[in-house]
Amino acid sequence: LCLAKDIYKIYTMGKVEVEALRGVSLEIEANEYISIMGPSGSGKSTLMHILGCLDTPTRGEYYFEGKKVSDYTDAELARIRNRYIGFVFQNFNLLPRLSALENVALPLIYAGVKKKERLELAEMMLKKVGLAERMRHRPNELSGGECQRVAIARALVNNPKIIFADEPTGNLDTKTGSEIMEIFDRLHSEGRTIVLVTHDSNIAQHAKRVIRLIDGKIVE
Amino acid sequence: LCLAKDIYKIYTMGKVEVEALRGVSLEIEANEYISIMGPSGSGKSTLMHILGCLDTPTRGEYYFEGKKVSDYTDAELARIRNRYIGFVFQNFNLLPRLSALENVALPLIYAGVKKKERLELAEMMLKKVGLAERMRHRPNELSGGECQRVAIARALVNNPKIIFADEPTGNLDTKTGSEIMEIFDRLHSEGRTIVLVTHDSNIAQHAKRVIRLIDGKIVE
Ligand SMILES: Nc1ncnc2c1ncn2[C@@H]1O[C@H](COP(=O)(O)OP(=O)(O)OP(=O)(O)O)[C@@H](O)[C@H]1O
Ligand SMILES: Nc1ncnc2c1ncn2[C@@H]1O[C@H](COP(=O)(O)OP(=O)(O)OP(=O)(O)O)[C@@H](O)[C@H]1O
Ligand SMILES: [Mg+2]
Ligand SMILES: [Mg+2]
Repeated sequence: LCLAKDIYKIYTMGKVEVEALRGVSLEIEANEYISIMGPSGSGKSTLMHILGCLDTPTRGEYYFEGKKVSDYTDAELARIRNRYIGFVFQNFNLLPRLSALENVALPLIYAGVKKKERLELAEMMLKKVGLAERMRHRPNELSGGECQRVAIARALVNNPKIIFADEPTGNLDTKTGSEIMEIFDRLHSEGRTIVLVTHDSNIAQHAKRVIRLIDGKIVE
Repeated sequence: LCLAKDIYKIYTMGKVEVEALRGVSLEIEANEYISIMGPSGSGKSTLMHILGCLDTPTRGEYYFEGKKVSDYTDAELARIRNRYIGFVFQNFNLLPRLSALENVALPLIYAGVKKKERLELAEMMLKKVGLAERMRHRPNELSGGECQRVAIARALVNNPKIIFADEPTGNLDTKTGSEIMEIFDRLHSEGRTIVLVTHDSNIAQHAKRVIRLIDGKIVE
């Protein structure tokens, strides 16, 4: 499903080069359940963005569903991201002027879903993450963990086949966090592919495989 | 040091009232080390903002250093926040157009510190949190955990007597998280007052007292 070959991501700041990823190769099969761990700054979010077709490597190749991602047009990539990929951002990336409901419904607009059905699906997803009572709130009227759950609901609403979640429980208490993990576990048992970045070893244990990053490289 | 008497925080959204805090009373003495825990949405950040003189209650009274906070002028409050209080926000609140160094130096401008010394103090604080190599980066050029550490450094740079930290290790791996907790522990042993919100019981154990919030109320 995902094939990364010797991926480099290098940021250039004036004369300085920051190598966020330094030769990362990995393969993710359909229906895998993977956890990515590593120190702060080791390149996890950078890797997730490349795997989720949100960013391109500086060197190396990334293949999604057998095709080189750099060969897709922008329109094709946007469609792939919308239809097949659910991405939960570490900093949520919610639109501040939209309510929780409208934020969650957003991917369904692109997918061509009619308004009534969009709002029904969004409402259902918000109920799943325990936010039935907060649907009309905008992000600045929500707690940190509520924003995190809106981001999760938005990533799942289009029924994606692969879910990338960057620290999905970082702002959640243990009980709410395990309710979210139940959702991911069930999605996995239904055939989807799950890739989680986490700092929490309890969360990582839900996965079947752990990938460790240190200083931009995968370590065994 | 901090005295909250029957604090209510009620948000009005059209016809709906959201009671974020429903009669919270608590006392914090100088040099205490307190952890606040509770489910997502239970009112922790709301309470922290009131304790840190960043927000006012809808009902009830809050006293800081023996004086009713609602009696201070805006200028007096700004000075108190700048001189005595260090606040680490759950969502960091960094200025996007400033570098990490400039973000950390910001409270020192208000305190009247000269430029050369500001940058030296800011640099020293960034080194303490392990970000010596990232001082020139702006927030969008930093990882989640790096942003979190910039927010921590900024809260500490003015040598505050009380530190409010809202989920200070949520985006940090275990090792980096314990390095940050060592900083808080040492500040406490030097006489400062520490109030931490955390979802992590390992982190909460550094404190000497745990306050639990559920649905806007303190529970025993
Ligand atoms: N736009 C950028 N320009 C320069 N450096 C960057 C940029 N984005 C990220 N970096 C650097 O790349 C490194 C990897 O960043 P990344 O966000 O992938 O880390 P991470 O493993 O997700 O960390 P965390 O656990 O703290 O979220 C970091 O050291 C960061 O400072
Ligand atoms: N401006 C606002 N308008 C309406 N409701 C709000 C507003 N700000 C916060 N709330 C609500 O108040 C409640 C308490 O919010 P708060 O941020 O204090 O929770 P918290 O305990 O910090 O949660 P978390 O652990 O998720 O960060 C939440 O349910 C939230 O939806
Ligand atoms: Mg990250
Ligand atoms: Mg909070």
